[in-house]
Amino acid sequence: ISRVIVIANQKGGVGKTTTAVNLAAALAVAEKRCLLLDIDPQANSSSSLNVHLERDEPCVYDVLIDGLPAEQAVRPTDFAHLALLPSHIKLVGAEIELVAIAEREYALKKAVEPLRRSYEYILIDCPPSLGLLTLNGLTAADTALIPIQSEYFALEGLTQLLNTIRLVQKRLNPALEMEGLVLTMFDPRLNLARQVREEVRKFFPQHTFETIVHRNVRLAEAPSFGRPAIYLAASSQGARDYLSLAEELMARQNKA
Amino acid sequence: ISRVIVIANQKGGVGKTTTAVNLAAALAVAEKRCLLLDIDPQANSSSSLNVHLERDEPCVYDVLIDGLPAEQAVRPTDFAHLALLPSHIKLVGAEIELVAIAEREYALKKAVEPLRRSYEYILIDCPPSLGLLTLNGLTAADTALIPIQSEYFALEGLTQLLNTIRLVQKRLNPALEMEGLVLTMFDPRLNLARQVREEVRKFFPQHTFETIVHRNVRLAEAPSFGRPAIYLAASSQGARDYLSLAEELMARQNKA
Ligand SMILES: Nc1ncnc2c1ncn2[C@@H]1O[C@H](COP(=O)(O)OP(=O)(O)OP(=O)(O)O)[C@@H](O)[C@H]1O
Ligand SMILES: Nc1ncnc2c1ncn2[C@@H]1O[C@H](COP(=O)(O)OP(=O)(O)OP(=O)(O)O)[C@@H](O)[C@H]1O
Ligand SMILES: [Mg+2]
Ligand SMILES: [Mg+2]
Repeated sequence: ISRVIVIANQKGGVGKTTTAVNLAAALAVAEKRCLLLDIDPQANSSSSLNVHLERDEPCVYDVLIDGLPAEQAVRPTDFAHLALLPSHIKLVGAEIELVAIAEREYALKKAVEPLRRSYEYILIDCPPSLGLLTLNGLTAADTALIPIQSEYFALEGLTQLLNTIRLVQKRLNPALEMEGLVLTMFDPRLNLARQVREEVRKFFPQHTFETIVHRNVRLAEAPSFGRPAIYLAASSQGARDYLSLAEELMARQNKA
Repeated sequence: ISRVIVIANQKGGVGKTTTAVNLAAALAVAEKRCLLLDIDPQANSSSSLNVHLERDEPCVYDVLIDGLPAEQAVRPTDFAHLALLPSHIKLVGAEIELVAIAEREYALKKAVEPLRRSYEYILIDCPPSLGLLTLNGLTAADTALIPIQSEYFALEGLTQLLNTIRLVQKRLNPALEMEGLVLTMFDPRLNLARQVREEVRKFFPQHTFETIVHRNVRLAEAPSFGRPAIYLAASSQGARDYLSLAEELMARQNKA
């Protein structure tokens, strides 16, 4: 069985890519076959795994717009049990090109179905918007995992995001469930961070992960080495937080 | 004379809104008549100035899509010399609606021209993307101010952003110039931050502001009080950094 998890939040810089990369790496370390699917034109997930494509190399753009079979764009990474379907900046044009395609919200879902038999987890990293790329991610997914930065704007955007998820559940993907909300860049010394944690736990007691990802410079440094934090500094707070998030995620699935 | 400055960077969470709001407030404190123009559907600049619109109140959506004269959407704020043209989440649909409009990249430029005689500075806060809303901002502007977070992904996205600016200069707005790059969320204790600072200064010696905006919790807290940091904690590092950025900006203009 496989689980497709979309990592989404239209607020920028909240830790979507950092969560997608490090959670995928932690699941792979637990010997789960994992695919990271990058649908952000910035291609930050791809470069975090040391993959920098040329314009003519197959990527998620070719899969969504030209109908290339997804497995022809998937490539192995330097890390065991972790494969990548990379992105490229040429995807910037896809939002407008998708508008003209029939069933435009289902392009990714159709591409992902055949991949399910090869992976136990497929994680989708989204751009910071609620446009057609993110809608494709929400429509293709079984569950949605929402990184929440421990800051004020994070709370403002949350209502909008949950409204969008409800709309997607109603019209595009009735099977979509909440995987959960995870607090990121948490600095326990700051009042603001503690306040946001209380608010999120108060409003979403069912959906908030126990695991909190702390602010930790190793997580910010790791992408410049082209590797997840667990392969750079396995005992760092950041690497440990994502290992614990992976364990919590897998434990939930066993219960399901 | 008036100067329209677009604050843009497709990378999310780099400090576009924080820079737009606090720079506008610092210019207003220097008694320059200032307008903050929020073209991000998240409307974070609007809420930072304590403006939360209902769906039927005039906002930038009505100006761009229905041709409402911009001055009918402009409203005063609680802060002297600082006016706001607010945004609203309904702007999310504008990216797709603008595709069908003739001269879609010039919608904002046309709306802004009549406002020039009332303001010395017009600052435009953009969403985290290079879509039609940001293109409208770049086409309407005299200069572009780019916040750069002192982190790895910031450098990756910079080339793409500068390519887009060059394209806009060639095809949509030949008068567009670089106002400059400003380092944000700078923590001098971190190697990563110092490395990014060296790289940016090495590659863009002409365009990098001397002023660096340090990571400072007052800047993150201020939006929850609906006021710029200078009105919450005037002696904080964050407020002082934006005052110094405003002085540097005004000094450049006097030289020009
Ligand atoms: N827990 C953390 N501790 C320290 N730095 C972090 C942490 N999580 C993320 N970062 C850094 O913060 C920045 C923003 O994170 P990231 O790029 O993952 O967010 P994002 O939501 O994917 O951004 P975008 O909206 O642009 O896609 C990056 O420079 C990243 O390295
Ligand atoms: N210098 C700073 N020190 C501390 N916190 C900061 C600083 N600048 C911004 N922040 C905080 O970091 C987060 C991201 O900043 P901000 O929202 O201004 O970025 P943005 O580029 O406008 O994001 P988006 O891409 O979503 O529009 C916010 O919670 C903000 O309060
Ligand atoms: Mg990202
Ligand atoms: Mg913003």
